Amino acid sequence: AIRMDDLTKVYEVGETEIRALNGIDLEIMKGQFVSIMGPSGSGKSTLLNVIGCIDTPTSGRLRIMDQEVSRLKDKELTAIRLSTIGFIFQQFYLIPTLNAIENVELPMKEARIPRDDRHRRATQLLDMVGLSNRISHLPNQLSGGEQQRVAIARALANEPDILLADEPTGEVDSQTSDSILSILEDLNRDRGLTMVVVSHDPNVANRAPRRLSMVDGKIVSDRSGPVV
Amino acid sequence: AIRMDDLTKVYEVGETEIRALNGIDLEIMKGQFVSIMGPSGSGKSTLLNVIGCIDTPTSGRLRIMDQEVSRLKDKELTAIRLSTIGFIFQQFYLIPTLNAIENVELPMKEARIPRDDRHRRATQLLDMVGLSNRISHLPNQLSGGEQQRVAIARALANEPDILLADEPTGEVDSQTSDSILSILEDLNRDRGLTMVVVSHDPNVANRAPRRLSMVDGKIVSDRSGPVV
Ligand SMILES: Nc1ncnc2c1ncn2[C@@H]1O[C@H](COP(=O)(O)OP(=O)(O)OP(=O)(O)O)[C@@H](O)[C@H]1O
Ligand SMILES: Nc1ncnc2c1ncn2[C@@H]1O[C@H](COP(=O)(O)OP(=O)(O)OP(=O)(O)O)[C@@H](O)[C@H]1O
Ligand SMILES: [Mg+2]
Ligand SMILES: [Mg+2]
Repeated sequence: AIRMDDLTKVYEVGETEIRALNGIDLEIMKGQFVSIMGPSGSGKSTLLNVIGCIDTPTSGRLRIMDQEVSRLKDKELTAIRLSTIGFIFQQFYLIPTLNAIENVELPMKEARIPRDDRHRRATQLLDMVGLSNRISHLPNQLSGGEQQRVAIARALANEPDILLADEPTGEVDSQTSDSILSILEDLNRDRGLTMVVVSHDPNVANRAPRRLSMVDGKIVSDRSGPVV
Repeated sequence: AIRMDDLTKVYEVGETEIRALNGIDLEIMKGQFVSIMGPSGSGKSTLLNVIGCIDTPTSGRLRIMDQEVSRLKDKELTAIRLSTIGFIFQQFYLIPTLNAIENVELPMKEARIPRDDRHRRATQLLDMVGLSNRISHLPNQLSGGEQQRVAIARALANEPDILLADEPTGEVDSQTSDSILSILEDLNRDRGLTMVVVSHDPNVANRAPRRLSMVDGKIVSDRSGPVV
């Protein structure tokens, strides 16, 4: 599903150059559930942003669903992002002027899903993440963990093939974190959703059958094996 | 240092009323280090926002440093916030147009600290949180955990008497989380800094000598005792 060859991302700030990704080789097969751990600043979000076609690499190759992404036009990239990839951002990025259900419906609106279907699915997704009694709240009327859960529901709106989750449980208590993970595990097992989850929390990262570690823009370990 | 009597905070959203704080009685003595845990939506951020004089209670009394806060004028509240209380927000709220060191200097500028002293102290604080090589980065040029560390340095800028920290380690790896906590513990022990730390992470919350739990806007447990 995802293939990176010698992928590098360099940021320039004033005179300094920061190699956020430093020659990444990575293949993730369809239906795999991969976690990524690593110190703050090691390049995890940058890796997800490049896979999610939100940030462009400085050099190297990236293929998503067998398509070479760097050759795609903007319109095709947008089509991939809308129909294929669900993204849960580290800082949520909910639209502040839309309430919870409107935020979840927005990607479905962009994908031209009819209104009644959109509303029904958004209600279902918000119920699944435990927010059925907060659907008309604006983001600034929600707690940190509640905003995060709206962001999770939104990422699943268009039934993506690939889900990229950047610290999906950073703001919630361990019980809610458990139930979010169970939802993602069920989708991975029942729907074959390919998942890449960044997490500082070993309880989350260790539930993935394949576990990567990053340091200074490189993948330093790649362990597959039974969930601990 | 902090005293709450029957404190309540009600939010109204459309027709529904949400009792985010439901009759809180709480006394925190000067120099205490208190942690607060609780499920997502239980009222932890609301409690900190009220203590931090950022949000006003619906009813009940709040005294900060022996002053009844509800009777203070805006100007006096601002003076307390600037000189007495340091706040680390759950979503950081760094000024996007200021770089890391400018964000840390800002509260000192408001408190009329001379430029050289400001710059020296801000550099020291950013070094303390491990960001000496990111001081000229804007917030959108920093990782999630790096932004959080800038927010911690900023909260300590005016050497507050009270530090309110809302999920201060949510976005960083466990090693960085440990070093942040050690910094806060040293300030508590050496400077007598009164600390209230909200955290979902038991590794953080259990390091406090006094540990509160909240559910549905109420304090349901209050345990003092040796750190586990
Ligand atoms: N837009 C940018 N401009 C300049 N530097 C950047 C930019 N975005 C990230 N960086 C730098 O690149 C490095 C990697 O950032 P990234 O956000 O990928 O780290 P991360 O592993 O997600 O960290 P965290 O765990 O703190 O979220 C960081 O050191 C950061 O300072
Ligand atoms: N401005 C607001 N308007 C309406 N409701 C609000 C507002 N702020 C918070 N709430 C509601 O009040 C309740 C308590 O929110 P609060 O942010 O204090 O929870 P929390 O314990 O910090 O949660 P988390 O662990 O998810 O950060 C939540 O259910 C939330 O929906
Ligand atoms: Mg990150
Ligand atoms: Mg909160």
